[in-house]
Amino acid sequence: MGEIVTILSQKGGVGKTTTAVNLSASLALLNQKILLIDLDPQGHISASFGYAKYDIKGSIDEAIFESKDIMDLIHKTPIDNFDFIPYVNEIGDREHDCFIAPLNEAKLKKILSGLKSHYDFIFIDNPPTLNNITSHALIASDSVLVPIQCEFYALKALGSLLKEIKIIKTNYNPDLSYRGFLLTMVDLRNNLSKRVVTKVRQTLKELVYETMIPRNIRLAEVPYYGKPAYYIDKSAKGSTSYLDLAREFLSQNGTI
Amino acid sequence: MGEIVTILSQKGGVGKTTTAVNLSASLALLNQKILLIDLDPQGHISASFGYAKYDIKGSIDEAIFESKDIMDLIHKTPIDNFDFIPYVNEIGDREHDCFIAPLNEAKLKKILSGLKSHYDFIFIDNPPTLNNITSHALIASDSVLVPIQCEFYALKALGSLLKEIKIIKTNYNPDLSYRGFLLTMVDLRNNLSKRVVTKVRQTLKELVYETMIPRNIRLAEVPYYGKPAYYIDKSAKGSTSYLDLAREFLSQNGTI
Ligand SMILES: Nc1ncnc2c1ncn2[C@@H]1O[C@H](COP(=O)(O)OP(=O)(O)OP(=O)(O)O)[C@@H](O)[C@H]1O
Ligand SMILES: Nc1ncnc2c1ncn2[C@@H]1O[C@H](COP(=O)(O)OP(=O)(O)OP(=O)(O)O)[C@@H](O)[C@H]1O
Ligand SMILES: [Mg+2]
Ligand SMILES: [Mg+2]
Repeated sequence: MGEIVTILSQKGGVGKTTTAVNLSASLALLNQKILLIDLDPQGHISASFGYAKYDIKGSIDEAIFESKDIMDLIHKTPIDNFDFIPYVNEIGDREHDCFIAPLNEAKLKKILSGLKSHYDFIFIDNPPTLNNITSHALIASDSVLVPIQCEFYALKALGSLLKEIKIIKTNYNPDLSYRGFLLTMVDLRNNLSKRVVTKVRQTLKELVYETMIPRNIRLAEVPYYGKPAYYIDKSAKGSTSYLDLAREFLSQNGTI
Repeated sequence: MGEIVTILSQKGGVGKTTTAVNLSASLALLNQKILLIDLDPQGHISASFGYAKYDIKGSIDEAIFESKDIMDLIHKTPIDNFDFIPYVNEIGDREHDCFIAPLNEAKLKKILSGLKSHYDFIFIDNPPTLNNITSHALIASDSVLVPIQCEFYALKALGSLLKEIKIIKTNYNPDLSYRGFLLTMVDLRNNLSKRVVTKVRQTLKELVYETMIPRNIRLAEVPYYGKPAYYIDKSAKGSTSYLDLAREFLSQNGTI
């Protein structure tokens, strides 16, 4: 039965989208059936496959705000076992963007429930914020994966995020668990990065993935070439590290 | 008379906060009286000076949501000519965070108007989003400074941002102008960065600052040492580039 994993951090630019795209692609390579949902109006999941916003019809906000059938919004990527639902409509009405529904209605959870039997894993990429949309994502999810960029502002952002997750778990989704914390843009040649790695491992212990994602140009080239790093250069450190992560991710729940 | 400049990009991690802190510090060095307002609930302006959220009393949201006198919320930094107003209260009530007031009330503009006579420049650091808060920031501002990280996702984000600024200018703030576009985390050793620089200069021409901010470890160390890069190592490329930017910024309006 499909597990819904939300990728979340209110700190911007920490590698949420890069992780969503490259982890999904790696799991698809390991024969897992993957659906990736873009909940960020920036629409960078579709940009990762080279689509411009106006190229695509069918966007997640149509299921949320216009009650369209979510099955009609699923698009295939060029990769086997890997489907996605984009966010392509412009940001539109300010207030509409901030408020999906009261949290106790669990609207997104209801919309996504019919998808679980079709996929092994459903990932949700989130915008860099903590608001009504991301609260609904947490309520709809079985687990949460938190990318932590190896920099100090990202480290400082951790406290508010953990507090927010606890509030949602306590009041709305008691089954919500941590999938894990992923260290991203790691550069062990510099002290700053080393300090962050040490601090995170000391504080979050076994919740932190062994696998760390190094800073690697191939990962930054994903939106330029319109494909996950593995399909740009399968031997690049960026590609192999997400493949390692996928194996570690699967071994977590004994799938492998 | 103080000019209000809002630093904005809905793309996360492009260097909004780093620019807000280091440009403000550089302008203060050039004898400009600067106020920096943190409109991002992450509160990374205070983190840049080594303050923890609970260390400080008085936060911008108290002027917005509880009608506190804005003059009482001003804090001094250790640097002459450089004051700031932090955002230190926790994110709190979901809906409150998304909605300051109807845009035609120009609530933030009214709150900030009394400050203009006390400062040469007032900068606003924004969260990585386009919502009611950032719309009010645009309505309250004389000009907007847009950091563009030299990466492809950041480039793709530009279209929506320009559209949003145009909507606010047309409907709410006809005097809003572009202060300029700033290329950040530039690394001319890699092709990706070069392509972005070329593309941005071709599209936005003279609106793009000559000065480019290189990727430089001292800038990432600001929240670790709790001071702008110039005060960590004044000869570092990160420090000198923001000082160059400050001079170019002042020469724009003939101040120098
Ligand atoms: N390991 C890495 N090595 C090099 N570049 C990376 C790496 N991970 C991400 N990037 C680049 O860093 C930038 C930020 O990453 P990304 O956009 O995935 O973060 P995000 O958290 O999704 O951002 P946002 O908060 O805007 O949604 C992007 O330009 C991306 O290409
Ligand atoms: N020129 C630079 N060289 C090296 N590191 C940089 C540079 N500019 C910013 N950084 C680092 O990159 C990260 C992102 O920068 P910053 O937090 O200033 O961006 P932001 O746009 O304010 O992010 P957010 O969207 O979360 O508000 C930070 O860890 C910062 O220290
Ligand atoms: Mg993203
Ligand atoms: Mg910031």
